Amino acid sequence: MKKVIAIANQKGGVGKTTTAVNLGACLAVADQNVLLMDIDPQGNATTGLGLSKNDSDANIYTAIMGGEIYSDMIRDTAVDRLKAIPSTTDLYGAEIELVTFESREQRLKNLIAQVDDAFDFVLIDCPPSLGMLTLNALCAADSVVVPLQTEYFAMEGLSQLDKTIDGVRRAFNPKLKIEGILFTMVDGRTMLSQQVIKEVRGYYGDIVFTTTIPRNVRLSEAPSHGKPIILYDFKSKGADAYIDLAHELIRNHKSD
Amino acid sequence: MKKVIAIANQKGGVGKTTTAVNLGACLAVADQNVLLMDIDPQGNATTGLGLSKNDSDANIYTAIMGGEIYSDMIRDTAVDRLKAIPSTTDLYGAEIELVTFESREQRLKNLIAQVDDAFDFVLIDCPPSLGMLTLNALCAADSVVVPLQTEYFAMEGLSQLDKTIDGVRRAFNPKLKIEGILFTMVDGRTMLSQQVIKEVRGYYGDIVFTTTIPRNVRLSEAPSHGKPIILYDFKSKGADAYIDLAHELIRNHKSD
Ligand SMILES: Nc1ncnc2c1ncn2[C@@H]1O[C@H](COP(=O)(O)OP(=O)(O)OP(=O)(O)O)[C@@H](O)[C@H]1O
Ligand SMILES: Nc1ncnc2c1ncn2[C@@H]1O[C@H](COP(=O)(O)OP(=O)(O)OP(=O)(O)O)[C@@H](O)[C@H]1O
Ligand SMILES: [Mg+2]
Ligand SMILES: [Mg+2]
Repeated sequence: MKKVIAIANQKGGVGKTTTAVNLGACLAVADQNVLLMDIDPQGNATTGLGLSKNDSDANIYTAIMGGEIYSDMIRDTAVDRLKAIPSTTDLYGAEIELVTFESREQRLKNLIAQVDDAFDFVLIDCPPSLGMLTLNALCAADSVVVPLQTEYFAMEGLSQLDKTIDGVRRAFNPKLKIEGILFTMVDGRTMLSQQVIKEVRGYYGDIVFTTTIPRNVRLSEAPSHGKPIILYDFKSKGADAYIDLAHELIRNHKSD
Repeated sequence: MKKVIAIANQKGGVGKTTTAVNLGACLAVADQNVLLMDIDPQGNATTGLGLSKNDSDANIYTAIMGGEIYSDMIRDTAVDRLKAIPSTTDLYGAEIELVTFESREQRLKNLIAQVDDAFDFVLIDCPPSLGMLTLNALCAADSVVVPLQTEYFAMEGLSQLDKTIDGVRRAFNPKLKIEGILFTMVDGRTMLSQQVIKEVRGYYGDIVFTTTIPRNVRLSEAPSHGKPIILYDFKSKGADAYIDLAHELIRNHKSD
């Protein structure tokens, strides 16, 4: 039974894509079958995996609009057991077009239901907004991984995201829960990082992942080579951290 | 005659808000009268200036929807000559609601026309998307400042933003031009930063500001004190850089 996880936070630049790509790759090397869906029109997860956007007439946009997904939309990546559905610039129009659609928030959920049950995890990389695309991801997901930069503005946005997740749980998706809050780009030397971590762990307790992701330049270099960190530099601190995260996530689901 | 400048980039976390707040404050201390409009529902520019969101029944959202702006929506800040129109969480709904509105992309422009001509600059902080709110800002603006993190994903998004600006110029706002591309959070020691700067300067030439903004932890600490950098730590490298930027912008407009 596949576990659907949205990687979401409306705050921009907090490490959503970096987490989607590298958590996906690390789960795959830990023998999990993973599908990564890139529903951000920016398509950063797509290029981060070395794939090109799918601007043909059968892509994730036409699937969301038309209600049907085709197996050739699912691409292989450089990592065994990691497949991906690339983004398309057509998605820029989806935020607006979905507004007047029938059951506009359940379209992604209906698509994922059509996808092979052999996947253990389906990860969804979301754009930096709380519009129709992120709403679709939250309605389709069993849980949400919330990447959080240890900075003031990022922390400020957390309560709004929490409210939105609550709202989606009540109105559309009763099973939705927070998989975990993940501290990203952590520079342990700064007072700010320490304060944010203390405040968020204090308020959210066990919902915060034990694993934290350090700021590591190798993580920001890897996308220009179209590779996840474990293929670009598996000895780096960034690779260690995402491998730890994958193991923590698998442990959390052992009991399922 | 007030100059309207949108601070925009759909890539998240590139320094839009940090630039809007600190460029605004530095222009004000250089004797310019500045109005900062926060149209991002996150409201980071609002809290970065020490203001609270305006969730009353007369705010920037009701003004955009209703077509009328009131002088009490304009707030004083801790910096002389810098005024601000705070954000509101009501703006989360605007992206969707504006879709079906009459002249939906010109609403912000019509509001700015109602604002006092005594302002030298009107800066608009935009959300990380290319939806209705950013479209409104691009239609209202004379020019766009494009903050650009010197990273791979940020560079990737530049061509999409360029296309969008071209599209707005052709369809809605013939005078729209790029004021400048601003390198932010620059860490000169990394190869990646150097490569991105070389590539972007090579392609965009004079459109790139001479001033670059270094990564400086004081810039990320200042918002938690509700102050622009010149009030939080005017001796910091971050303050120097934004003062330089303000002077470069004023020089560019001297000939107007
Ligand atoms: N741990 C890290 N160390 C160093 N750089 C990082 C780290 N995580 C992410 N980055 C870099 O920071 C930038 C922002 O990360 P990323 O694009 O993954 O965030 P995002 O939340 O997906 O952004 P958006 O809101 O635009 O979708 C990218 O350039 C990325 O390469
Ligand atoms: N030059 C800098 N040095 C260090 N930190 C910075 C710098 N500029 C911005 N920051 C920090 O980086 C984070 C992202 O910046 P900011 O929020 O201004 O970007 P943004 O483009 O407005 O984000 P969004 O897309 O969410 O609106 C913030 O936490 C900010 O404090
Ligand atoms: Mg992303
Ligand atoms: Mg911002």
